[in-house]
Amino acid sequence: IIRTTDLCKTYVMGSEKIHALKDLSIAIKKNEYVALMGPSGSGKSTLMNLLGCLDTPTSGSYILNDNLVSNMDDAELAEIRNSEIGFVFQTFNLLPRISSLDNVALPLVYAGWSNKKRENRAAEVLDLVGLGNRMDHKPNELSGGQRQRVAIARALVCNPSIILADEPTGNLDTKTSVEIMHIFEQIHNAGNTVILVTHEPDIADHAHRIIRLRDGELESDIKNQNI
Amino acid sequence: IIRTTDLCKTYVMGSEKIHALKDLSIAIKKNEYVALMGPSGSGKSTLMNLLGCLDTPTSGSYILNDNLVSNMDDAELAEIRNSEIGFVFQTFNLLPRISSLDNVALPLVYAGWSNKKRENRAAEVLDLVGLGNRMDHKPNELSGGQRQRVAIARALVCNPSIILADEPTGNLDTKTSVEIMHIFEQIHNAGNTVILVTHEPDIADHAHRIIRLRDGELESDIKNQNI
Ligand SMILES: Nc1ncnc2c1ncn2[C@@H]1O[C@H](COP(=O)(O)OP(=O)(O)OP(=O)(O)O)[C@@H](O)[C@H]1O
Ligand SMILES: Nc1ncnc2c1ncn2[C@@H]1O[C@H](COP(=O)(O)OP(=O)(O)OP(=O)(O)O)[C@@H](O)[C@H]1O
Ligand SMILES: [Mg+2]
Ligand SMILES: [Mg+2]
Repeated sequence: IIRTTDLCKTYVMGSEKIHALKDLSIAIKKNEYVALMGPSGSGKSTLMNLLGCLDTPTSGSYILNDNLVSNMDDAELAEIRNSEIGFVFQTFNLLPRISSLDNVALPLVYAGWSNKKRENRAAEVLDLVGLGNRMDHKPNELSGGQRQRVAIARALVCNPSIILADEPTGNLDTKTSVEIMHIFEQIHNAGNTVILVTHEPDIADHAHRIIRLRDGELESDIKNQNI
Repeated sequence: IIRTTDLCKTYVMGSEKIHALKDLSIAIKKNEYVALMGPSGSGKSTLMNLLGCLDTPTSGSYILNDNLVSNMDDAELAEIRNSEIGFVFQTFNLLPRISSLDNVALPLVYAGWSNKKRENRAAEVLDLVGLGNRMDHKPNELSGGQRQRVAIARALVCNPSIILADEPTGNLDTKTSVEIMHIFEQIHNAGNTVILVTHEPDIADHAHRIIRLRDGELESDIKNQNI
């Protein structure tokens, strides 16, 4: 359902060009569970932003569910993002002036849900990630790991068929990480597609396939032997 | 050089009281290397903010180098922060509109260094953390792990005698983490004091002592048997 062909992303800074992604071609089927790894600065978040329809490539093509995404306009990209993809950002990107409940409910506003239904569903996912007693806290009234879990809850609230999670356990202790990985497991078992960026081998080990980047290029793409 | 006695931090939200730290008493000597661990929300960042003179406790005392910090005013706290402590924030806290070089040089502005000397020193520490080729990038032109390293560089730029690092490797791949831990090792060997929050056992294993929190209280405080 995801196919990139010679995908490139280049940032231009004055006279300098940074080739964040270079001719990347990968294909991911429905219901796969993929871990994306690689050194700091190797292009993982850049790739995730392209896959998540948050950005467009400099060149190359990206086909998502038979739609040529790479040449869509902002409105079309937003439509796909809200209906099909749940994105957990590496830097959370929560709205600072509203509560965690309202942050998590935000995608449901775009989806046109009623007030009561939004509150119930947002409370349900916050409870799922262990933040039932933190719903009225604003982001700056939460710990780092709690903010990360609000970002995860927000990505799950619309029950998307594709989850893109960028370092979802980077700020979580072992026990809480296990709980979050269990949630991703359930999402995967329900038939959905999970792609997560991680630098921790223990977390990557939950995935069935591990894609490694280096300097914006594909370094390796192998099945997880332990599964 | 660090002694807290019955340290408490309580947040009041409407009718709810959150006891982030409850009667915490710990003592840390000069040149110790301590790892602070515990579940998400257990009070680690709250404690680090108090130790780093970024906040004052609700009750209890905090003595830093024979100074009773817990009842100092903002000006006195700022003085101590800038001269003695290097703080790596869990959420980086970089200024978004200036380059990484200027972000790292900022503490030297407060310290009264000349323009040329600031640039040289800031470039030196950015090079040390592997960002020599990213000095003119603003934070949003950097990867997550690169921003984390800018935050680390900024904490080191004044050569402080106490380093407080809150999850310094949360966004770093294994190889880059090893490089950062090597830097902390050198700082420790030079006679300084290092306190780092981490949820990764491999990172905590570099420390000589491991303090664990749970629900705002001290759960355990043990020597690292592997050292
Ligand atoms: N400004 C605030 N107002 C209300 N509650 C707060 C505030 N800041 C923190 N808290 C609460 O205090 C508790 C401790 O927070 P703290 O940030 O110290 O946790 P932590 O151990 O650093 O967690 P993590 O590992 O997730 O970063 C959390 O339960 C959090 O919700
Ligand atoms: N807006 C931008 N302008 C210029 N360069 C950028 C920009 N955004 C990212 N980069 C550069 O592109 C490269 C890839 O960045 P990316 O965020 O994809 O890395 P990453 O693999 O996610 O790293 P990390 O593991 O540290 O999060 C980095 O070297 C970064 O400096
Ligand atoms: Mg990244
Ligand atoms: Mg914290």
